[in-house]
Amino acid sequence: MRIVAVLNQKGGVGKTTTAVNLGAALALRGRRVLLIDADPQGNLTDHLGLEPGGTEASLYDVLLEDASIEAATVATETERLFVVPSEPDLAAAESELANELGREGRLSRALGHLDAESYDWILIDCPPSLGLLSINAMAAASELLITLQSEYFALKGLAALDDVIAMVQKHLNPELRLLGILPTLVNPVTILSKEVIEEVKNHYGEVVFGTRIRQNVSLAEAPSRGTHIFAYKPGSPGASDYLRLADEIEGRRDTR
Amino acid sequence: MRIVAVLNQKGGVGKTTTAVNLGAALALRGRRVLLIDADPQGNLTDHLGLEPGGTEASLYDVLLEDASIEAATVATETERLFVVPSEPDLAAAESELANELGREGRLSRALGHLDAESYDWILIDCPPSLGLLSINAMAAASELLITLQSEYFALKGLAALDDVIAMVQKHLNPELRLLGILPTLVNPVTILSKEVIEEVKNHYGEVVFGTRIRQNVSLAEAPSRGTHIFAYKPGSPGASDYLRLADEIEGRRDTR
Ligand SMILES: Nc1ncnc2c1ncn2[C@@H]1O[C@H](COP(=O)(O)OP(=O)(O)OP(=O)(O)O)[C@@H](O)[C@H]1O
Ligand SMILES: Nc1ncnc2c1ncn2[C@@H]1O[C@H](COP(=O)(O)OP(=O)(O)OP(=O)(O)O)[C@@H](O)[C@H]1O
Ligand SMILES: [Mg+2]
Ligand SMILES: [Mg+2]
Repeated sequence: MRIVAVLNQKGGVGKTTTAVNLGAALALRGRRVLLIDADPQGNLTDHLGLEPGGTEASLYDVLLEDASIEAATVATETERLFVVPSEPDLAAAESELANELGREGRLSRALGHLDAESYDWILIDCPPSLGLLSINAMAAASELLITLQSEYFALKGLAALDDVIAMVQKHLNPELRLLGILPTLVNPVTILSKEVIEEVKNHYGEVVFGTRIRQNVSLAEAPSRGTHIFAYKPGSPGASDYLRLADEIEGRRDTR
Repeated sequence: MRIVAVLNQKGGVGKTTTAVNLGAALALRGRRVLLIDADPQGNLTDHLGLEPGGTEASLYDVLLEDASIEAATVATETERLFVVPSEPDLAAAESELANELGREGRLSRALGHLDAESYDWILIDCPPSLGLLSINAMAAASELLITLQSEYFALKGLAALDDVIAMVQKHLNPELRLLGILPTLVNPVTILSKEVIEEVKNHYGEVVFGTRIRQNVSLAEAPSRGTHIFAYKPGSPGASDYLRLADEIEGRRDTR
């Protein structure tokens, strides 16, 4: 069971779009996939057309009241694709967790109770911050997938993220590894994006995926249909990019 | 002195790009402008090529240790354009403020000590969240400028933001008004963006600006030069869109 936190504290860099569509691609390949919406803004939950409140327990209950992951899990219309939705109460989780014992390990503990056979992949969609929800995701994960929009702010953001990853590895989760850095929202024609990807490769080398997720309006339209790209426009460049990513990821254990 | 919070809890929707370039456009028109970087990720500070630590006090000191805005202010290379930079210590502000008295009014109080003649405009760049830093900005502001990327998640986000604005007006700042909703990252050819803007206008009517900030790679490149669009590519569509916005805004008091 591989647990991947989809992470970048910068906003709007394709974390949710990646969690949903990579998750769906893996499910379509026959894997059992659980998506956890750890963002109080609930975009992943919306993207898949789910209403909050459809489960016995919420992720808030899992983190703060010892509810089980199973009680917070709902099926989607796609075989083998399941979700722990975000509910409005999750907004309170960060501040309430601040004073709790073992506040960074709540998600890790809950996932530890899952049967190892229950899922092949767990993808955790993180909010655009390095607060307690993202920290919980990093402490619970075996691997990190960093989505990167190749524009100027990305580079500074990666440096800050690196420091936090090192701290998490030191104090909370020595097993945590980087699965890879995924260039998203790639506009092949701009020089800026070439330069940024070049810079990232110089700095981080082999961890950058070969797959590029290109800018494709179908990926932005799919959530308005309450589903992933494969149920909306399976022939689109967005669909083929995420299939290619699933391929590349299943070929890759972790990189460092 | 008009104080505007540039706001949207959704990530990557042009808040920072707008604060910087609208601020610069107003300064170029002869106004004295203060930009406050209220985001611990410090993108606005970076965008203008400023190093953290260049001031006597930080925004953290203003919020938590009673430092003055003046002590935290630095000039830029652009006449009449000033900045209160974000520093790494700001990351601790949200959690530390949580237990302080009058925690939502710290910025308002600090701005209240400023001479009304010191600036014509104060623009506050907010993080992608509705936490204490954004709340402080909303409590301190006379007006809100909501940047909106016209894609699916925008609509749900606006509804959530509306609720928070109503709460702030009720409990913290009855004077707070909406200056307007600004469509950003507009790709004129996509149906999706037309539909979303249509939906927003149906819902919010006259508050949507006539100005559209179009997708223009020059706006994404400018931060790599440590400056605003007018010092980088004054002939670009991005420059003309922000000049047009400054025009429209100076013609508009507040809308409701
Ligand atoms: N490859 C792509 N092509 C076109 N649009 C995309 C692509 N990837 C994401 N988008 C759109 O860009 C916007 C931002 O993407 P998304 O919400 O996935 O980013 P995020 O990192 O999860 O944002 P946040 O930090 O707010 O959680 C969304 O409107 C999404 O539909
Ligand atoms: N009109 C535009 N055309 C092209 N690129 C743009 C435009 N506006 C913003 N960008 C780029 O898009 C990215 C997101 O913009 P920006 O950082 O201003 O959004 P934000 O809302 O401040 O994000 P965050 O929520 O992370 O603070 C940046 O890389 C920026 O340079
Ligand atoms: Mg997201
Ligand atoms: Mg910003």
